[in-house]
Amino acid sequence: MLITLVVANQKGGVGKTTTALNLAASLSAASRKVLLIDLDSQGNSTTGTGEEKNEGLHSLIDVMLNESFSLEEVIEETKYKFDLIPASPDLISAEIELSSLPSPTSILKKKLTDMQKSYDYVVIDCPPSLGMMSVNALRAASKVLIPLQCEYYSLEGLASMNKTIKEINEKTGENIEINGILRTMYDSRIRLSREVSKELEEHFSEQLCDTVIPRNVKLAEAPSFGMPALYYEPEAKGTLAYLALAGEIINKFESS
Amino acid sequence: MLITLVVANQKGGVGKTTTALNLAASLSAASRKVLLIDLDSQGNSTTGTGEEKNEGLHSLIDVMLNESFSLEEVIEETKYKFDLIPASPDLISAEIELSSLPSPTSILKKKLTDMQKSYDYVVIDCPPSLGMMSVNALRAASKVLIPLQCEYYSLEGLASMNKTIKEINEKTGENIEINGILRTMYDSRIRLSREVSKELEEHFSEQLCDTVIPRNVKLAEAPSFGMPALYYEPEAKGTLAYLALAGEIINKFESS
Ligand SMILES: Nc1ncnc2c1ncn2[C@@H]1O[C@H](COP(=O)(O)OP(=O)(O)OP(=O)(O)O)[C@@H](O)[C@H]1O
Ligand SMILES: Nc1ncnc2c1ncn2[C@@H]1O[C@H](COP(=O)(O)OP(=O)(O)OP(=O)(O)O)[C@@H](O)[C@H]1O
Ligand SMILES: [Mg+2]
Ligand SMILES: [Mg+2]
Repeated sequence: MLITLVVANQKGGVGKTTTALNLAASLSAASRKVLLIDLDSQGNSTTGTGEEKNEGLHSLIDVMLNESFSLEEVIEETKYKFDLIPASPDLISAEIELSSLPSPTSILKKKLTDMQKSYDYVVIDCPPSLGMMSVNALRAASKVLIPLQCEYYSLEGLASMNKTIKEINEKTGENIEINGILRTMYDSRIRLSREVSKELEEHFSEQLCDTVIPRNVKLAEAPSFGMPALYYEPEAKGTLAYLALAGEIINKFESS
Repeated sequence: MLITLVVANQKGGVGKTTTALNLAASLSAASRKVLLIDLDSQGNSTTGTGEEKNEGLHSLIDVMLNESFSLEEVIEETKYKFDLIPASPDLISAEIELSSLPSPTSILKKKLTDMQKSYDYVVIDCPPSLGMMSVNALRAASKVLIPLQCEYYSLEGLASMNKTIKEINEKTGENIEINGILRTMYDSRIRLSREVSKELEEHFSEQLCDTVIPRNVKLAEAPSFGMPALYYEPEAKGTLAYLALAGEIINKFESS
């Protein structure tokens, strides 16, 4: 059974890419077949995996714009056990390109349903916005994971994610929900971190992941070598936290 | 002479809002007349100043869509010596709304030129994207300031900012340039921070600001009280760094 796990948050720099990439690596280390999709024109998930941005013949946007193209055309293998659909420069203008099509925000969902290649997980890294690509991802999601720093602006961002998801559900009649809220870059020595974390436990206890990702510089160093942390520093605190998160996701999302 | 200082970076969470807000407060503390404009639908500069998002009759987008409206209609006073054009919920759909107008990316520049009220500085906080609002801001800029964390993905983001600015210049015949690169959340104890900072000194020494903003939790606490750091914790390391940055900007940008 395919689980499409969307990692999203309009707030920038909260650890979306670090989560998507290291979760893809950890889930594939647990013998799951995983496809990572980079929907951000910055292409951080792509370079964090050691790959180049797609400058080739067809990109994901071409596949979304053409009925006859399928996702298999843009899937690449990586050096690590998971596959990747890399970012491409045309993602910047996706908003304008897709808006002229009929029901532009449900295209990704349709393409994923039509995909022949079989995976256990599709993990989608979103840009820091609530534009066309992020809404496409949210509508294609079977589970939504929101990484967030334990800081004030991030907490504010959570309220607006909730509002946006409600609006999409009203417009489309679907029932997208936030399945996991993940605390990232957590530092228990900082009072602000502890206070915001406590507030999350009070108001969002059901959705809050048990796993907390600590601030750990190895997670920030690994991308400069083009590798997930599991292959850069397997014993680091941050690496082990993402393995624990993969375990939590397998337990919570595979049985429901 | 009005200086329009645009704080931009497609990379998320690098300190754009923290820089725009604290620079507005520091420049107005140095007796400059300052207007802060929040172009990000998240509205962090707006709430960081203790204001509400604009749910009123007219918003900045209304002013940009209507020839007859002027910026004065959406300028608000704040509790601190600078004025503010707050974010509004319709910023999310700015891309689609503006794209049907003739030369949609030069509207903000025109509205700023027509503005009657006189300021020394207009400081613009951009969203983490290179969409319609950010390009509007870049084309309206007299000076462009790029905050960036000393980490790998941020360094990558700098290369793509440079590329995008070159593309805008080719299309419009203008000469937008990066006037300042500001190191934020700098921690000299972390090797990655030191290495990235050294790389910036080697490749971007001309544009690199002398002022470096240290990681300082007071800068992250202040927004939860709706106040710039100068009014929350005037002696904090982060607050003093933004005062020093205001001094550096006054010296470098007012004389040229
Ligand atoms: N747990 C962590 N400990 C230390 N550094 C981290 C951690 N998680 C992420 N980082 C670093 O923090 C920065 C922001 O993380 P990342 O780029 O993953 O966030 P993002 O939400 O994907 O950003 P964007 O909004 O730009 O897409 C990166 O430089 C990353 O290497
Ligand atoms: N020098 C600093 N020291 C400690 N924390 C900081 C510093 N600068 C910013 N922060 C905190 O880091 C987070 C990211 O900063 P900020 O929101 O200003 O970045 P941004 O680039 O505006 O993000 P976005 O891309 O979402 O607009 C915020 O929670 C902020 O309070
Ligand atoms: Mg990212
Ligand atoms: Mg911001």
